[in-house]
This record gives sequence, C-alpha cells and structure tokens, in this order.
Amino acid sequence: MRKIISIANQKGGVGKTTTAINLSASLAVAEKKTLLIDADAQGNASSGMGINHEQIKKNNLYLCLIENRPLSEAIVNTQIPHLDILPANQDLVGVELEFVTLKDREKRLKTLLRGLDSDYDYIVIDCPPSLGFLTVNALVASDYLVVPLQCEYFAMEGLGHLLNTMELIKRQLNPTLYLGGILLTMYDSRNLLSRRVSDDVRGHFGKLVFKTLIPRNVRLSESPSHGLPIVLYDIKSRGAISYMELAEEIINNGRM
Amino acid sequence: MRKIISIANQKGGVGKTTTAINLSASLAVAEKKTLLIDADAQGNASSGMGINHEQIKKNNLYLCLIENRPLSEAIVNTQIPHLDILPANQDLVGVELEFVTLKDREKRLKTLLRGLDSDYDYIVIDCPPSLGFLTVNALVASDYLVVPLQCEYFAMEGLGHLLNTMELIKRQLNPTLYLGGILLTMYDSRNLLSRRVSDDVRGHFGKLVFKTLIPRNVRLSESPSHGLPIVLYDIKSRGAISYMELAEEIINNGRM
Ligand SMILES: Nc1ncnc2c1ncn2[C@@H]1O[C@H](COP(=O)(O)OP(=O)(O)OP(=O)(O)O)[C@@H](O)[C@H]1O
Ligand SMILES: Nc1ncnc2c1ncn2[C@@H]1O[C@H](COP(=O)(O)OP(=O)(O)OP(=O)(O)O)[C@@H](O)[C@H]1O
Ligand SMILES: [Mg+2]
Ligand SMILES: [Mg+2]
Repeated sequence: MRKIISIANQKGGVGKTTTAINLSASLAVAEKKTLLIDADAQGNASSGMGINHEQIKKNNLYLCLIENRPLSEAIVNTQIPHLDILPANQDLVGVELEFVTLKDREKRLKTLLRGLDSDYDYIVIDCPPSLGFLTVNALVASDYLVVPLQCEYFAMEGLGHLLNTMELIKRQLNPTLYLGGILLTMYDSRNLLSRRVSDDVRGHFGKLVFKTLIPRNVRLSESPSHGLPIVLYDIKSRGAISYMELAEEIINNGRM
Repeated sequence: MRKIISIANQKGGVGKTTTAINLSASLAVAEKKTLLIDADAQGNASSGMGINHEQIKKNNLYLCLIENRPLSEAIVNTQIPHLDILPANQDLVGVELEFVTLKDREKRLKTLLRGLDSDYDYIVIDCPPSLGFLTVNALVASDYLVVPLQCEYFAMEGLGHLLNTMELIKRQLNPTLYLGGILLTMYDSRNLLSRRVSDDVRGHFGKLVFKTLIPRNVRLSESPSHGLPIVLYDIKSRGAISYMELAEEIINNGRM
C-alpha cells in the first residue's frame, strides 16, 4: 500500500527541498522503494540529485501535466538503489495559467499518479513556496502533508494559514489527507529563538511534531552543490543521521 | 525624483523581507522619506514592522488593487519618522486569478503609484518568492531591482532565470527598469560555501554586486518577533550596521 507524502510550506527557504531529497534518500537506504517528485519550477530537487538539464528537458512533470504523458515516461533512476525521481524545470512556471479554465484542474496530478502502476512504497513530492496550483495538486494527490518549519519567527507566522488550507483541501477535494507531522528544521541549540520556537510549536501541536529534529548543519547545504543527497555526501554528518532518524520515525510511528 | 525599488527573488528565504524592512528603515534614518510596500500575501513585512492585524484588514494592498482605492488610504505611519508602510495580508493570495482576464493587469500597481502624489524619496516593494502576478506588477512599477542572494548553492541556481525575467519585463513592459544590484545575504565568513558563492558572484557580476555584505546575524532574525526593524531593536548589531551601510551605498553610489 503506497504512501504519498507532500513536503509543503508557503514560507520560503524552510528546508522543503532539503527534506524531500534527504527523506527520500533515507527511505531508499532503508530499502523502501521510493519516488521523489519535483513539483517546483526552481527544479532544486532535480539539480540537488544531480539530474542533468538536457535529460530534464526531454521529460519532466510539466510535459506529463500538459500533454497527459504517463508519469513512467519521465521517471529516471538515481545513484541510490530503490530511489527514482520525476524531475522538473522552469517550464513549470507557466502551468497555472494554462489550466485556469479546466474543470478538475486540481486533480491533474492525482489522475496521473493513479495511472502509475509501479510498486513504490513511498512517493515524496517537493512543493514550491506558495499555495498555488502545483501545491494544491500535490495535496489533492497525497495521503500525508509533512511541514518543514524553520525555527524562526516568520516561519511560525504562516503555519496557521497552511494548516487551514490543508483542512479546506481535505474537506473539499481529498478526505483522506492527514497531517503527517511538523518537522523542526535548521535547529540551533545555541540560539534562544530556535529554542523558543521549538518549545512553542511542541507545546501547541504536541505529538503532531516529529520527535526527530533537523539541526542546522553546513554539510546539508553543501551536498546539493555536488548533486548528492547527504547519505552519499557525508553519511557521518549530523544532517545525514537526523534524516535517517526521520525516515525510521515515519516508517515506524504508526501515524503515517 | 522618487526612486522605486523592488526586492525580488523567486528563491525562498533569501532575505527579501529582512532587506525590505531594514533597508527602508535605514533610508528613513538617513532622513529620506520612504514608503515600504508589502506585496507578499505572507504579510511578513507588515508584521515585522508591528502593524496590527485589525488595522491591515481595513486597508491593504489587496483592497487597493481590487477596488481601485487610492494607495494613500491604505498607507500608515510607523514608529520611525520618514517611514510609512502600505501593508498586506492573506487576502492577496487570490489576486492573481481575479485579474487573469484583465488587459494591462501587469500595470495595475504602476497606475496606482502614479496616482500617489506624496513626496517620497524612495519606495521599497517586498515581493513574494515567485515570479507571478505580484512580482511582475512590482517590477513593471519599479526603477530598480535589488536581488538578495543567500550565499548558498540553491540560491545561485535561480539567479540566471530571475535576471532573464527582468530583461523580458524591461523589453516588453518597463524600459526604465535597471538592476540596482545583487546583495549578498546571510554571509558567514567561517563557512567555505559562503566564501565560494561570494567569490563566484563577484567574479561573475563585478560592480553589479553591492560592496555591502549582509552577515548572518541572529539579531536580524530576532527583531521581527518584536515588531521592530533592526535599527530600533539593536542599533549596535552587525545586522543594523550592515543595512545602514547599504542605505548609504544606495544613496551615494550614483548607479541608483
Ligand atoms: N538543516 C539545515 N542546515 C543547514 N542548511 C540547510 C538546512 N536545511 C536546508 N538548508 C539550506 O538552506 C537553504 C534553504 O533550504 P531549501 O532550499 O531546502 O528550502 P526550501 O523550503 O525548499 O526553499 P524554497 O522555498 O525556495 O523552495 C538551502 O540553501 C539549503 O541548502
Ligand atoms: N542576515 C541574516 N542573518 C540571520 N538571519 C536572517 C538574515 N536575513 C534573514 N534572516 C532570517 O532568515 C529567514 C528568511 O529571511 P526572510 O524571511 O527575510 O527571507 P524572504 O526571502 O523574505 O523569504 P520568503 O521567500 O518566504 O519571502 C527569516 O527567518 C529571517 O529572520
Ligand atoms: Mg525548495
Ligand atoms: Mg519574504
């Protein structure tokens, strides 16, 4: 029974792509067959996994959405066994306006995923920093929403609005969508603001916050420049260990 | 002769709002009459300046755009002399779809600004992390684009696309739009990646990169939680000094 997880938060720079890449890679290392879908026109998940630009031009999420191509045509292998990726590039920028008049435009990705008959255990979707067409499509297609939350003030501000949007989508478009959890990212124990945000969020959301904390770790920001997930770039780093712990927690926590 | 500056970059979390708030406040401290426009539905510039939610609900950028209200009705004073703000909130989320069929939809903000007859020296616009309707409106209305660039790998990736978009807007919609400069943000001299990105960008863009560097400084991330710009929260901090230097550079550099 495959599980589809959206990594979403309209606040920018909170660690969505870093989480999507490294959670997927850690699930694959734990021998779960995983597909990473890049649904952001920035294409950071694709380049962070070292997929070459020419390859992406030929086949990507935009072409699947617009030309109704089967997803399997755009899926490529990665350096990690059990991990495939469906890449994206700048072409995705225009997709929202191309679908404006279409009925059921929010269900486009869900329909394409229904047609994918391979046996993935997990599908992880990296979303752009907005609550527009692509993020809505991802949430409509998903079983779980995982919210990376940077331990900073502005990141806290938008959380209420994101959870309201999730409830709206759950009520109107996808009744089987659940909050997989809130993931505290870029946590710096020396920083008072970090500690205060973490305490506030745990106090407010309790068990909905993952036990696993992702620390601020420079190796995590270096690894995409080598086109590698952290488990291949520096498996002993605190960043790699924390994402492997997150994968374990998601596999075993019974909530997802 | 007022100068309109957009702070834009589709990459999330690079310091757009932090720059918009603290550059505006520093320009005001240098006795330049300044208006800060919040054009992001997240409303971080508004809350970061301590504007209360009820006040924003009554009057904001969304109502000006949709009901063609004069901007002056939505502009409020701040704690800093010479600094006013035009706030925003979540209502802005839907604005793109409401204008989809309108001719000249990209010129909406430019037209509203033409009707604003007060004597600002500078108008600074905080943009959302996308190149959609609001950012395009801001660029069409602006004289200069200032690009905050986080010293990280993913931030470098999107820069080319942003500059291409600027050129497109300059050619088709606003021939007087110029690149005010690229601002290196969250610079950490102990971090090799930071140094490498800074060297690459300066090597590639030369004088188009501001001499002023914004260091990673925790006081900058604390100040919005108090509703204060850094010059009021901690004027001796490296964050406050660097933004005052940036204001001086913009006032005196002859390029803007
Ligand atoms: N735990 C961490 N420690 C250190 N750096 C991190 C960490 N997580 C992410 N980063 C870095 O912070 C920046 C922002 O992260 P990332 O790009 O993953 O966020 P995002 O939410 O996907 O951004 P966007 O909103 O643009 O899609 C990146 O440069 C990334 O390398
Ligand atoms: N120089 C700095 N040093 C330390 N923290 C910073 C610095 N600049 C910004 N920050 C913090 O980093 C986070 C991202 O900055 P900010 O919100 O200004 O970016 P943004 O580009 O406006 O994000 P978005 O794409 O969501 O609009 C914020 O929590 C902010 O407080
Ligand atoms: Mg991302
Ligand atoms: Mg912002």
